[in-house]
Amino acid sequence: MRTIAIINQKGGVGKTTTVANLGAALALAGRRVLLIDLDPQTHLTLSCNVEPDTDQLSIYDILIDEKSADEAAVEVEKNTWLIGSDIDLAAAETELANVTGRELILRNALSAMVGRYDFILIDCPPSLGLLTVNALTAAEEVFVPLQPHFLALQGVGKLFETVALVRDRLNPKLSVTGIVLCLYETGTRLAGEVVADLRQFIENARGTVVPWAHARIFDTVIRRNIKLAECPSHGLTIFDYEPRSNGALDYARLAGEVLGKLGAV
Amino acid sequence: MRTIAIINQKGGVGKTTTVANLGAALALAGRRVLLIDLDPQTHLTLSCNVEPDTDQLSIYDILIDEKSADEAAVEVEKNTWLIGSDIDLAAAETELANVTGRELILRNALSAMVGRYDFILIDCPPSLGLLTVNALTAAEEVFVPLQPHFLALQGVGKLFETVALVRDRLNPKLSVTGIVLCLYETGTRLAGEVVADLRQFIENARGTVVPWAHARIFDTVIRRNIKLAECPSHGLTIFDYEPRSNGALDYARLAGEVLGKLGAV
Ligand SMILES: Nc1ncnc2c1ncn2[C@@H]1O[C@H](COP(=O)(O)OP(=O)(O)OP(=O)(O)O)[C@@H](O)[C@H]1O
Ligand SMILES: Nc1ncnc2c1ncn2[C@@H]1O[C@H](COP(=O)(O)OP(=O)(O)OP(=O)(O)O)[C@@H](O)[C@H]1O
Ligand SMILES: [Mg+2]
Ligand SMILES: [Mg+2]
Repeated sequence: MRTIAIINQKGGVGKTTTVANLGAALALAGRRVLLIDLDPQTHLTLSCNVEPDTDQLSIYDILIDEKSADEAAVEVEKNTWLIGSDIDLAAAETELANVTGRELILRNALSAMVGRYDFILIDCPPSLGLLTVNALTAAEEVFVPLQPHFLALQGVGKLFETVALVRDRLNPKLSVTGIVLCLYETGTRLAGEVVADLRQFIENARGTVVPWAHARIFDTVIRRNIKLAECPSHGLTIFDYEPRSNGALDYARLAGEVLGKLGAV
Repeated sequence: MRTIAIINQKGGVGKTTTVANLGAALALAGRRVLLIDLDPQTHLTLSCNVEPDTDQLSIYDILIDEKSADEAAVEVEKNTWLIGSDIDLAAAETELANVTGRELILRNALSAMVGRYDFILIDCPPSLGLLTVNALTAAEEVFVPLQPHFLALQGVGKLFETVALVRDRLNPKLSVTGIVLCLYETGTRLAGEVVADLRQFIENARGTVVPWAHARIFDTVIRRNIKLAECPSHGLTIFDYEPRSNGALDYARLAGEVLGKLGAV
């Protein structure tokens, strides 16, 4: 089982879109996938066509009332389950501020899941606070969706520092697998410059012991494609909404890379 | 003096880009403008070509050590001053958790500024936490940058609820002036659908006492324009970087609308 935290404190870079559609592509490839929505905005939950803030157990109930993750998981597609979010999650950081072992609650809740899924993908809010730290403590891998813009590049150092802190103090297995270039606009000079900077930053870490020493930029880039912004409003994945779009092609190709079968699109 | 909080908990919708470039357009129109960076990402500070985390006083020093806002403000362009951010600001929410009157610190710090500026624009992080609440308590107006996408539309209700809460408990003068459509892609069906939904939501509030009863969608839309994403990497406003681009035209037009001289581009 691979547990992957999808994080970036920069807002609007494609975190939720990546969890929803990479998850769908992995499920189509026959893997059993659990999606977890750790963002109080509940966007992943909405993208899966699930109504937040109902009686269905949510990630809030798991973190605050230690309810069972098994009971909270609902099947949303073939091979895909979701633990949804709840608007109350916004208060979780304050409610858990003085709870002992507050960073470990998600990891403990998921420990019962071992073997039930092939992949667990965790969508995080645009911050490096307690919810994201819970995801980093529960995961072994980190994927960083990144829009190739100047402002988006600025936070990568701080993001990696947070990953290093969690690895050193809470989760020795944690490492950064890769950076997914999202909202990619082919042909702009800016994207080329940002990617070159990023590649340099990663190359400099080779041979060191930092958690991103083996990180790479995924070969597959996710191109800007309006169909990816339309599909959540229909509660559909890109594969159900526009299977022949660039969005579907790119996420299928990314799944192939994640599965290690680069030619597996 | 008009104090405007630029907020949206949805990430990557154009908050920082709007504060930087609307601020610049107002300054070019001869207004004295103070920009405040309340986001620990320090993106507005970087966009103004100011290095964060130096000895220069920042918003962190004002909120945590009650340093003077006057001393923290630095002139970055003609008619434009900045109170920059600092990476330590990420810890401010926790550090202030048990401080009495923690929501009022920014308002008190700015009260000495009355009359010194014509506009104060406050850039906020992608959340509705304590930093954003400080901005809402200090401001009289709210501008909501919004990308016309389905996911970005979902949070508007929660955002307005937070504004209503702050108005009722902390700041009776607060109201929502308007929504700025950013990253607008002309010709996509999605933008049209989202705008129609939004217009309906606002129309329903007419004649009520909610803080958005008089809100409107600004006529000026900010079109997607790669130059707006390039200029922060040069530490320039759009007017210094590409004065004839759509980005410059749109923000100049928006400033005209904000100044009430709709034809003033
Ligand atoms: N490749 C793409 N092409 C076009 N639109 C996209 C693409 N990826 C994401 N989007 C749209 O861009 C917006 C931002 O994406 P998304 O919400 O997935 O980012 P996020 O990082 O999860 O944001 P947040 O920080 O608010 O959680 C959304 O409206 C989404 O529909
Ligand atoms: N009209 C536009 N056209 C093209 N790119 C834009 C436009 N407005 C903003 N951008 C770019 O899109 C990205 C998101 O914008 P910005 O950082 O201003 O949003 P934000 O709401 O402040 O994000 P955050 O939630 O992370 O604070 C940035 O890389 C910015 O340079
Ligand atoms: Mg998201
Ligand atoms: Mg910003």
